[in-house]
Amino acid sequence: DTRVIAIANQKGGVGKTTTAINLATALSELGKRVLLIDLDPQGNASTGLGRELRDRTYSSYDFIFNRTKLAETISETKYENLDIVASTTDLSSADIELYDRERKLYQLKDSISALRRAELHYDFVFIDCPPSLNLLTLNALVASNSIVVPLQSEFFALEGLSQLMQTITMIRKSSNKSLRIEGILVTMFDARNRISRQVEDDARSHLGSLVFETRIPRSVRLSEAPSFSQSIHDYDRYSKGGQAYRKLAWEILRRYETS
Amino acid sequence: DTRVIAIANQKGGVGKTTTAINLATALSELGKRVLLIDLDPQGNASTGLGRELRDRTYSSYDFIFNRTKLAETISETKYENLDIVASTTDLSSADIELYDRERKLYQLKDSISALRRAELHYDFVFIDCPPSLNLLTLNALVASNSIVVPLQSEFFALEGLSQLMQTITMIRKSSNKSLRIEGILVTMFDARNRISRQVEDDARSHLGSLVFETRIPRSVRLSEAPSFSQSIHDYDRYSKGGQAYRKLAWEILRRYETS
Ligand SMILES: Nc1ncnc2c1ncn2[C@@H]1O[C@H](COP(=O)(O)OP(=O)(O)OP(=O)(O)O)[C@@H](O)[C@H]1O
Ligand SMILES: Nc1ncnc2c1ncn2[C@@H]1O[C@H](COP(=O)(O)OP(=O)(O)OP(=O)(O)O)[C@@H](O)[C@H]1O
Ligand SMILES: [Mg+2]
Ligand SMILES: [Mg+2]
Repeated sequence: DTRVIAIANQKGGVGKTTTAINLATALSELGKRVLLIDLDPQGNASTGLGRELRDRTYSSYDFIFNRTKLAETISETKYENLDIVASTTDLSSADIELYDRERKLYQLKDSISALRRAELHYDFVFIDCPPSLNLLTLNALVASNSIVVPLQSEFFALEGLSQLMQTITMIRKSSNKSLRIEGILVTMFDARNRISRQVEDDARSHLGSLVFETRIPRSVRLSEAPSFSQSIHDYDRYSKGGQAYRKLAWEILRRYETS
Repeated sequence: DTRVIAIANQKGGVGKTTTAINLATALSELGKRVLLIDLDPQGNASTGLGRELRDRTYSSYDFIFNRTKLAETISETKYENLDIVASTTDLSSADIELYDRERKLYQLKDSISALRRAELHYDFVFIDCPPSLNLLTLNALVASNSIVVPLQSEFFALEGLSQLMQTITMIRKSSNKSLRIEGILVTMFDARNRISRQVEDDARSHLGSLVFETRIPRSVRLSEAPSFSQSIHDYDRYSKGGQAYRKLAWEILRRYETS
């Protein structure tokens, strides 16, 4: 069965897109069929996976609003087993357009459900969310089985976490009973930095097993890889960042393989 | 006369809040009366300047929607000459509430204009924007004389710049003829990092004098200061980050002192 996982946190620059790209590619390498939906009008995930702006004839805007056949909005990437629904700036008007719709929280869910009917089968669907608790992100939470929350190991990052948790609880009560937290992922961790260690300690003591064992170190190689349209596994496979994202993929896969 | 300056970029985590806090405090030290409006529901600028959540009886939500006397929404900070309009998560519903209003783009501008009538005089008003081109940020662009655009020296950061520039042009044509770019500020610059140097070179060659001379180095001290509710000038005055933000304050002040 398809697992739909949102990668979301309204705090900006915490590693949502970096996690989406490198987790999706790690799972695709393990033979899982993966679809990445870029729900951010900035289109960083699309660019990071090599989708040139001029090739994005159809986008996640068309995917949500059913403006064409679903299959037309999906393109292959250079990675076998990984497809993408790229985004364009058309998506910036999605919030306002969703606002007046009857099923404004369910548009994305309906499109993802239609994948199955269209014989487009994936083991995992990842949704890279924009840095905001807007209708697009709420659509992602309603459409997902679970959510991965990247938590940057910096002071400001902890501040928004409680608002996000409240939003998840609200969505679980109102529109998606089965939404659960896949995990909180400590990112840009720097062992030399006191705040970094403090954020991880705080997270583990308050949130316990919700926090992934795997943490992602701060590593320049991770920020270089997208400029070559490569995943970290392609760009610098045995770097600390590459090893961490593959470890994360196993940590998630173990949960599903055993269940 | 009051200069209103928005600090905006829809890319997340690029240093908007860090710039808002440290530029506002640098100018207040030079004797300028400064008001910082926190327009981000995460409230990072409010926290970074020591406004405890429980003390935020009124907020920027009340400021925009005139739910109380303006003076009630403004509080002092520990820094002489610097006041703040703090934010709470109430602000996350502002977008939807603005959507149905007649003057949906002018709410903030109207409130800022009302400051003058209420004899609340400031030399500078800074607006810390959320990481999104939503109605809150558009309100800030309509209300401002100019905009400071923090540009993180990382690969993904250049991608959203053209969309932001288009939005500024649109606002200038439709709702705020005098909106100008105060400057593009290179942030988190690391001379050892190839991408960092490349982003700065690209910005200076394409955008020329729109890019501030001053650039902000990557410095851990900048990310530590807010955890002590201090500006960098208070926390570690002679650090690279502290010196850079005071240099930026002078670079901006020189433009106004001579004109
Ligand atoms: N572990 C890491 N080490 C070093 N740099 C990183 C790491 N993870 C991400 N980065 C870099 O930090 C910046 C922010 O990361 P990213 O764009 O993935 O965050 P985001 O949460 O998707 O941002 P936004 O909120 O704008 O969508 C990028 O330039 C990215 O390359
Ligand atoms: N020059 C710098 N050197 C090192 N760290 C920095 C620097 N500027 C900002 N930071 C840190 O980087 C993170 C992101 O910065 P900040 O929160 O100011 O960005 P932002 O654009 O306001 O984010 P958001 O998009 O969520 O509003 C914070 O943890 C901050 O402390
Ligand atoms: Mg992103
Ligand atoms: Mg901010």
